[in-house]
Amino acid sequence: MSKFEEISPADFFYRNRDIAGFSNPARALYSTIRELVENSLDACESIGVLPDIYISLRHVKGPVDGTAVYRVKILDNGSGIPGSKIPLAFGKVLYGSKYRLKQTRGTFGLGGTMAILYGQITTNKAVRVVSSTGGASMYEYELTIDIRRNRPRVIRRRVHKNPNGWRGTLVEFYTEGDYFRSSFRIVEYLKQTAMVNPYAEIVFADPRGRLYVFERCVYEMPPPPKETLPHPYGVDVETIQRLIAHTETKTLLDFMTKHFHRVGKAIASKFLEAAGLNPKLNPKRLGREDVVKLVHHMKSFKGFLPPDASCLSPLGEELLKAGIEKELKPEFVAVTQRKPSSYSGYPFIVEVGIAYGGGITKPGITLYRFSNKIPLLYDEASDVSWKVVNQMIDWSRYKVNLNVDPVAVIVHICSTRIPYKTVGKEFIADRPEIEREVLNGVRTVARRLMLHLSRKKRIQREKKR
Amino acid sequence: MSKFEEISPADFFYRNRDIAGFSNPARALYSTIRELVENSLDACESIGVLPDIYISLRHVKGPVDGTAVYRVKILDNGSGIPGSKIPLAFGKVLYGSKYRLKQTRGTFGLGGTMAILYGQITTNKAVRVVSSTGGASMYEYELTIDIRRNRPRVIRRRVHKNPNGWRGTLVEFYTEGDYFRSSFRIVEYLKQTAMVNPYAEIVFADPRGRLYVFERCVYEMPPPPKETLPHPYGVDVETIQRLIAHTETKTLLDFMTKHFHRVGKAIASKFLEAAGLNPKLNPKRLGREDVVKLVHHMKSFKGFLPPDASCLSPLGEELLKAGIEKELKPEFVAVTQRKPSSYSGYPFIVEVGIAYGGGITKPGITLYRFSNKIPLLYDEASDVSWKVVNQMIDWSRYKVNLNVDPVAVIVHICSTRIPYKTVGKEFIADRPEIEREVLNGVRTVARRLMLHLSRKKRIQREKKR
Ligand SMILES: Nc1ncnc2c1ncn2[C@@H]1O[C@H](COP(=O)(O)OP(=O)(O)OP(=O)(O)O)[C@@H](O)[C@H]1O
Ligand SMILES: Nc1ncnc2c1ncn2[C@@H]1O[C@H](COP(=O)(O)OP(=O)(O)OP(=O)(O)O)[C@@H](O)[C@H]1O
Ligand SMILES: [Mg+2]
Ligand SMILES: [Mg+2]
Repeated sequence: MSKFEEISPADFFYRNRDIAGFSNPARALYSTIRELVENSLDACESIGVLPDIYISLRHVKGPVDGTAVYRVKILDNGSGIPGSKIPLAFGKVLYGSKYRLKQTRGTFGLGGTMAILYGQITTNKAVRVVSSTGGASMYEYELTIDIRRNRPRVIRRRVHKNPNGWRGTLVEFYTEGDYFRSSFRIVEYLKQTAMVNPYAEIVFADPRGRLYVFERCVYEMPPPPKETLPHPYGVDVETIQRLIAHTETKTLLDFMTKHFHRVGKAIASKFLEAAGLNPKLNPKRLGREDVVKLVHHMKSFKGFLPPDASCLSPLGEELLKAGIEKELKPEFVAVTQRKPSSYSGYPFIVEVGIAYGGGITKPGITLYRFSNKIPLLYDEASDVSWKVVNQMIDWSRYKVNLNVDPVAVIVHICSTRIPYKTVGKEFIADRPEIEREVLNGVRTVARRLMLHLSRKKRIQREKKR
Repeated sequence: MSKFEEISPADFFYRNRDIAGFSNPARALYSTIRELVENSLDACESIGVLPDIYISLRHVKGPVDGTAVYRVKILDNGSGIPGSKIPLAFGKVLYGSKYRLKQTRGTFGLGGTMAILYGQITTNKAVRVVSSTGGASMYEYELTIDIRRNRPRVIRRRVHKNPNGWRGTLVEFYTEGDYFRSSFRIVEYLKQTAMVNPYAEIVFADPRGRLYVFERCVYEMPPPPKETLPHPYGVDVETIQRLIAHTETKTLLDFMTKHFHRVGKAIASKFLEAAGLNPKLNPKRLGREDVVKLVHHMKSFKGFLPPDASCLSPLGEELLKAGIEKELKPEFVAVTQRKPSSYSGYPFIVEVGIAYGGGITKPGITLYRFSNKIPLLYDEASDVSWKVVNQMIDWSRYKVNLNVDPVAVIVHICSTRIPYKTVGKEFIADRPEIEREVLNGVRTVARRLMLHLSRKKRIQREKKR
């Protein structure tokens, strides 16, 4: 007879940790660093503070060229975490503060917890967290994760005075890793992070005693991303039913204007008329079939305004150009920021850069991918940008010889929801709207590279005379 | 101030349903059919019964060449589900009977539930399930999923008499789909399923009134897969602690022999001596550091026997050859079953086939991928078999001209754990051990194709004289 079981989300991601990016000690070390850095950057941006992030990775025991035990430590000056929430933030999977409709690096509520989980199952040691939101107290916890029940086990809790009003978070734990095999990608990740977060200062003390310092070259935070309301094009029966369950509105007209993005009274009235629904009806009295009818009409009504991307926080052409110049030192750079667009009701902005020559030496196209200011370093062949750059662009039309010319293409996509195809945030799905924007962005900058290359050729020919 | 929330696993996979393969109506229809068929095949194999599976997909309303409402119905003669478990099996994510260490198609405990969830959020209708395990009663349920709480809502429950002792499961629900865009892949999925499950009879009544019948051509079930004990090479701190928590053994020696695969008293004694652990020690008294020490030594001790693959249920060379001949009708076929191997303590067997000409007309290599007898039709460029076939084999050395010669390569991997990289089971990670076995398997059959091609050339030259 079949034996039925239920497993917790922590158990699910423990058993399937490769799906979350923790497949082996080398990859796990990379994922650990990235998850922690992304949490720190989100925390600083949430309070509009220039990020100061210090990461220390120290070899503890085992071979330096193989699987060994490392101590991971990260300190930031971000928002901090309220004392009562610290155990849940790090000891529970599917728990977090980023389930809102807002541009953040975090999205799943499990990254930081997975890093700690992996450390626990390989070293059997607890994690130590110290955090303060700047108030009178600083909270220190030592905890482990009860994987089967998906909840923290607090081993020790201390409350310290916080006389200097320090605000931020310190996370420290031990984990099995393989720095020999992952150092290149870890350093590359930090370099590329510095490239698209030029206002952040990141210091990395590596196990070999080397100190990597990525200084900020911008001294002002960009306007922060804002939380936004759902757009009519993104709804389904479940979203509508949740809104109805909690709404305080008493009419369908108020329901539409209060809960949806850019829906005013005029548009709402036109819409309800087109949908054949009574604007005075109490939303809580919508029948089963009418909810489906409402969803269908919301998706197909042409009169809604497109999502407004003012809630997003793109890099901007100036910063993108500066970041590329600083990191890649090319002979030529061109950047473009596409007009805002949307997919399934989610606004997004694509920014594309192209760079040629100088510090870029490898012939052909080297692709740099970013989503919500996170560098994506794995599985590029499955990514929408790869598909565009390698299958949809005929580079010879832009006078680029792939066997000779060293070109870098940089694509950044920011959105209230990035359509990652994996829990490890490795690559982005080829949604038609996103594909189109990336394609047009690459064409725009490729044209400018073409002009540069023809001008360069012309100058060289004139020199020969 | 950040607002912290916890979400249920159903809510997580609802919000991130593209990660589970439910990204749009066309893809969702494909995923729906595959998840249901895989559940039915697992159910029949679990009781050693020749599978009879009937699938009906009927267009209900909406455009026939776009997004529309479909009624999905699937009936099988499998194990059935105990009455009290039916609501949980279909109304709860991370719940199922396939969390054991055994070769099954299902592995995550969420596929069937996701299909129903997608149907619910697009049509707002309940699912109807009728099932019996062959006893005196047949259970009929109508239920919906409470996504926020990850639990079923039973709308109606009926118990019927079962005078004929029927055993099996019927699932019926409505969902939004796009058959126009997914019909090709759905039919291809069923064809390829028939190819590697030649003992199954599958009937598919499609929305266009067409009946696809895949008759069985084998009348005996293969030996069923068996549940196995974990292997020492696959452990970590968490596995050991769970075993210790539940063990009834009183000594480390008994602990090793009782809980691990192919560990007898002699090997266990040698191991404990090498690990510097007292064989008489009560496992429940192992200290924190000693658990880590035990894990390290279990992973590195060279004296353990490799995992025994007798628990697996591969296709076998005869059936694989017959399946390829029946479906592809080629001029030439060669197949090979590799010796069992293992990765991280999980046993696996790779079976490779190559086919040329005849019904295969497209020049170059067409890759067919299977894992635990499931056809994989998406994201081939990210799969380990694709990497082997396209990056690691020089086909010209085997006298294959990729611009002219029509070749199909068929790879089947079966294991107690398939290292899928995604929740949607789209492609397999390039674990070194698996990569090596696929590479050697392809080389073996490529050599035989080479002999066939040279013989064919020789015959053609002689004819010309
Ligand atoms: N350094 C930090 N400073 C402030 N808050 C933090 C920090 N690290 C984690 N948190 C809090 O803990 C929560 C859980 O973090 P976790 O990384 O597990 O998930 P997430 O960041 O929400 O999503 P993702 O899985 O996509 O990373 C976060 O939402 C955040 O509220
Ligand atoms: N047709 C069926 N016959 C018998 N049992 C079934 C059937 N369909 C589903 N079940 C039961 O319901 C459980 C949950 O199914 P579900 O598809 O959600 O998960 P799974 O098959 O265990 O894993 P996966 O997510 O990988 O498919 C199964 O484990 C099985 O016990
Ligand atoms: Mg995070
Ligand atoms: Mg299943």
